[in-house]
Amino acid sequence: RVTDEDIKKRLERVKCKLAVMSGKGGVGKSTVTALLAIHFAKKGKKVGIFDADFLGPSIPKIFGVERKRPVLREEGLEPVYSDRYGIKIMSIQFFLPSRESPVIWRGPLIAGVMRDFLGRTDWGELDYLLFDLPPGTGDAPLTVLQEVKPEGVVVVTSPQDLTAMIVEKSIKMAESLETAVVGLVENMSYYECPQCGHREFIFGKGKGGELSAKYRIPFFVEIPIDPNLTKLTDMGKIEAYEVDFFEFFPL
Amino acid sequence: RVTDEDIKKRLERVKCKLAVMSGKGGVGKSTVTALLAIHFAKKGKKVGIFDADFLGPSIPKIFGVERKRPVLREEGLEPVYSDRYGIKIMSIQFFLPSRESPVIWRGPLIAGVMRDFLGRTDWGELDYLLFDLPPGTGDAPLTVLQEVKPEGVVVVTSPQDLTAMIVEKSIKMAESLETAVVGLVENMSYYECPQCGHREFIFGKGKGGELSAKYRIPFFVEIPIDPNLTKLTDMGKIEAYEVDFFEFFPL
Ligand SMILES: Nc1ncnc2c1ncn2[C@@H]1O[C@H](COP(=O)(O)OP(=O)(O)O)[C@@H](O)[C@H]1O
Ligand SMILES: Nc1ncnc2c1ncn2[C@@H]1O[C@H](COP(=O)(O)OP(=O)(O)O)[C@@H](O)[C@H]1O
Ligand SMILES: [Zn+2]
Repeated sequence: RVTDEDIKKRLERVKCKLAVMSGKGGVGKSTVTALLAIHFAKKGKKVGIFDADFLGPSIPKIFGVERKRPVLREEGLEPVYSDRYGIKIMSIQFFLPSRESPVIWRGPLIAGVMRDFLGRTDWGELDYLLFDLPPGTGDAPLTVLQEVKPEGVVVVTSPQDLTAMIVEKSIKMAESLETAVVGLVENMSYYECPQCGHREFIFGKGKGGELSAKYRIPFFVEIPIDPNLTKLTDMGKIEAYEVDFFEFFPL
Repeated sequence: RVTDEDIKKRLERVKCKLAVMSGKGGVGKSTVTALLAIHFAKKGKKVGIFDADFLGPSIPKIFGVERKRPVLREEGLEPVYSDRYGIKIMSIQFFLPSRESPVIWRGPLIAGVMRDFLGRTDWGELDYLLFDLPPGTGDAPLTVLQEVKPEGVVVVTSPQDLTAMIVEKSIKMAESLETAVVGLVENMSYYECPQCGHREFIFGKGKGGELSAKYRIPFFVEIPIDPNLTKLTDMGKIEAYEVDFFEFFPL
């Protein structure tokens, strides 16, 4: 029922679509997606986030807007706005009856729901629309990428599972969809002692630097484990986090 | 083909079976299983580990024995021995052709493979046989528990997802199988700065202490994030890790 034409119309006034993927769950992909959105918002850009992580939708919770609801207007589904920066947010979480979704997401079902959201959400005019993908490099994120066709992909890993394999697989996926990996984020890479400033690569120094150089990924950053970040995301107040790790993001 | 009688015979000379489960993957369940086995081995006990985590079999890798192979003798499959403490190890990893297993494990398949291993592995005489379960509290670990019927269950969580829900669910699962949760391990709970000794609950203070008291779980421990532990497990040299977090384990 939702046609390619519907989707094309909805995304016509979105200047740049970026997808955020990960090697596996729990590496901080949703948190990084939020931080990247805030980076753009701080520069005065119009930003939206589509929470396509159907298995574990957490964008609304991170921004503290899980109690809000998208409004169905004549022009389509109006996204929810974040409190501080007015980032437009759409997530299946707004439509799930409870926190625990018993749905088992398979490829065709994901594709159908993606098209529904893409065809009905009225984003208006945006400089950036970020897509928080399902975790991993398997069918689910691939299905979302095929529907979205982003201008670029950002890969989030932890130092432990930042292996050449994940980066190569992400690059292959991106190339198969005629897009590119534009950024590599090594999350929870080190810890800085608040008392004496000592930095430790808690899970060992990751290979992100080498790999981004080898594959000519234009942007690479190591994000430390920061208890403040954990606390703010848990409280749904990520917009209060001051550090901008994406200061030199090229897009 | 493997009968309940076969399994009963194999486990007759195993004094105590303990299963190790987790709230979700990546919290360090396999690492904790290995540390508990080493705790018993250091006390001169005979110990075995059955790596029932079919999705992500990592016990052989943690002990650095993934290149060894179980020997099929007349008496049955002889487990592989760890280098330092002679802990007996059995894992499906020894039989997988490569590191990436494309198999999608469903309940009946897991049960069948479990019975095969349980009915054919010659453990000999053991004081403790530990079972590293598939992660989570869903069908896969439940299926393994039903085949094993352990004397006790140890639950591993991280401070972030140590919720009453996971503990309650684990207790229900244990009770449904007429066993009990004998230990709660909150892993990667805090970090101690090697330079100044400052301790920080990186992901926030967990609720493990409250929950183990509330549900009368006999053993509770918070294990810090220790880069030495990460390094040794990555190198397959966990037996070189000196700290024993299970010093006061009651069994
Ligand atoms: N750099 C970081 N420092 C501290 N905590 C972090 C960091 N990145 C993520 N977290 C925490 O880790 C948890 C998992 O992050 P999340 O973004 O939900 O992961 P994913 O989307 O990959 O499953 C969250 O509770 C979040 O607060
Ligand atoms: N207390 C700890 N300190 C540092 N690293 C840890 C700790 N516990 C586990 N790890 C590391 O975390 C990773 C995941 O642990 P693992 O035992 O494989 O988790 P699971 O079995 O729950 O998936 C491993 O690389 C391991 O070395
Ligand atoms: Zn310090």
